[in-house]
Amino acid sequence: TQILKKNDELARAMRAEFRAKGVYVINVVSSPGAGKTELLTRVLRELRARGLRVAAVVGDLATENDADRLGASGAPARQIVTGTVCHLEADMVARSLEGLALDGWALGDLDVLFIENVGNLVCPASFDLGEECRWLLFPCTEGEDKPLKYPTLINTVDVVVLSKMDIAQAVGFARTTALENIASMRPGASVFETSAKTGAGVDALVDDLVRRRDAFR
Amino acid sequence: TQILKKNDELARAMRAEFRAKGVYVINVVSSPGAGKTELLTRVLRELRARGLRVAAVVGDLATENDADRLGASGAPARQIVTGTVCHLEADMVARSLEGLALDGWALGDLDVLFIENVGNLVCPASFDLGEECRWLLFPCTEGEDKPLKYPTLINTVDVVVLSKMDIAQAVGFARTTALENIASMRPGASVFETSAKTGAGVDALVDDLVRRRDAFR
Ligand SMILES: Nc1nc2c(ncn2[C@@H]2O[C@H](COP(=O)(O)OP(=O)(O)OP(=O)(O)O)[C@@H](O)[C@H]2O)c(=O)[nH]1
Ligand SMILES: Nc1nc2c(ncn2[C@@H]2O[C@H](COP(=O)(O)OP(=O)(O)OP(=O)(O)O)[C@@H](O)[C@H]2O)c(=O)[nH]1
Ligand SMILES: [Mg+2]
Ligand SMILES: [Mg+2]
Ligand SMILES: [Zn+2]
Ligand SMILES: [Zn+2]
Repeated sequence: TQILKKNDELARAMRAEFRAKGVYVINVVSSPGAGKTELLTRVLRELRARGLRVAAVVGDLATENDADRLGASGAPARQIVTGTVCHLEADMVARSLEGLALDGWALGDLDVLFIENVGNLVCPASFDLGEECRWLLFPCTEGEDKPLKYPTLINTVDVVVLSKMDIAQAVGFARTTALENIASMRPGASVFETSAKTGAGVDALVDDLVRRRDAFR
Repeated sequence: TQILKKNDELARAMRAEFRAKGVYVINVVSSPGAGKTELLTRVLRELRARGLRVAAVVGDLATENDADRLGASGAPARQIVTGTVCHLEADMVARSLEGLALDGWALGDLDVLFIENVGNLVCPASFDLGEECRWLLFPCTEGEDKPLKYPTLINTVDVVVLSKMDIAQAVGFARTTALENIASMRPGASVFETSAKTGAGVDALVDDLVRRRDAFR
């Protein structure tokens, strides 16, 4: 459709600019409440501790809660309030980055930029935001079948993160089945298991990010 | 838009037919993995035990898993595979009911029909399916802020169900905050707390359904 075409053209221009400025951009998608903000707050802290300059923009239909929570990491974070739109589009991100620049954070000042998408396992698959890498979170609390039910989205991602794994036992999560379902739908994806509560698995995920960024520069 | 207008006209005609045939129809919405199928399987069993004739149709982008699971209750259940559409529309439900009739279950044979919608907290708000009542599930595993983040959807529902409450303590769920958020966004909603694992709260939810159905007939 016309909307996707216009979005893709802008996303391509943004990707070129991100690359020119050396900013590695990650688009993080999941269903609502999968643990994106909790995990990203830890990841932002860890990257800052490693000396990297990081920032985040986050989309929701309503509230500014998530930007406040992400900002607690010390990294600049801006909220995009989408109103009724259930996904982020490239022009929303472009406008938010202008706002970040007004706060004194130009792209050239950043090493890594996270885009936390609206909680939704469908539309975000079709909207390129100029990112270099896509993370998809599946929380152990949602069952093992989501990779099978949302084939379009999983086919667009590079990294799959099993989140909230500190309670996997409490919810009777069938980890092997989940891993098999991910492998059958997206054989090439790297899979990480994390807990934002305990920090387990976060270092390995950040190591992978740093490796991918080194290859990108 | 034209799509919504056409959908609403069909939904109105379906509602008239449901009423004429005395079938009480409930549209169940939530994010992906909130526990709709697990809870509905228990509710279908309980309604059958009370002598009511029940059936279910369920929508997903892919797989027939949920219809199989719902069918384990003994009630007839049909799957609607939507492909890329992230919500159910009235014509999909109408076609599925024709299929149910071919299986020998005409509307006149039913007291209650459940429609388990596609896991999505946005689009289902705009698509009337001819239902009499809407249930919205918020699992305790998704945090307390979802009622604030998805104002459009919560404003269209009659009943809010806090699901998976057997693990509320394990995930540190702030029950009072969640209840306040629901009350601030949807003051008129009836709120129930259930666990599909232990059965807690299911009887009260079914009692409410039976009361609403009695008022409807
Ligand atoms: N502890 C606990 N887990 C539950 C409960 N209900 C569902 N679950 C788990 O939550 C996961 C998802 O449950 P489903 O019933 O498939 O959720 P759903 O809303 O139908 O999912 P979709 O149809 O894919 O959107 C499964 O792993 C269930 O075992 C509950 O009451 N307590
Ligand atoms: N036990 C446990 N709970 C977690 C973890 N990560 C997040 N949670 C809980 O899950 C709920 C949702 O977490 P968020 O980080 O807000 O999820 P989100 O994906 O950002 O949600 P949206 O932006 O609204 O889509 C909150 O109640 C968190 O406390 C985790 O690693 N372990
Ligand atoms: Mg968030
Ligand atoms: Mg289901
Ligand atoms: Zn959307
Ligand atoms: Zn939709």
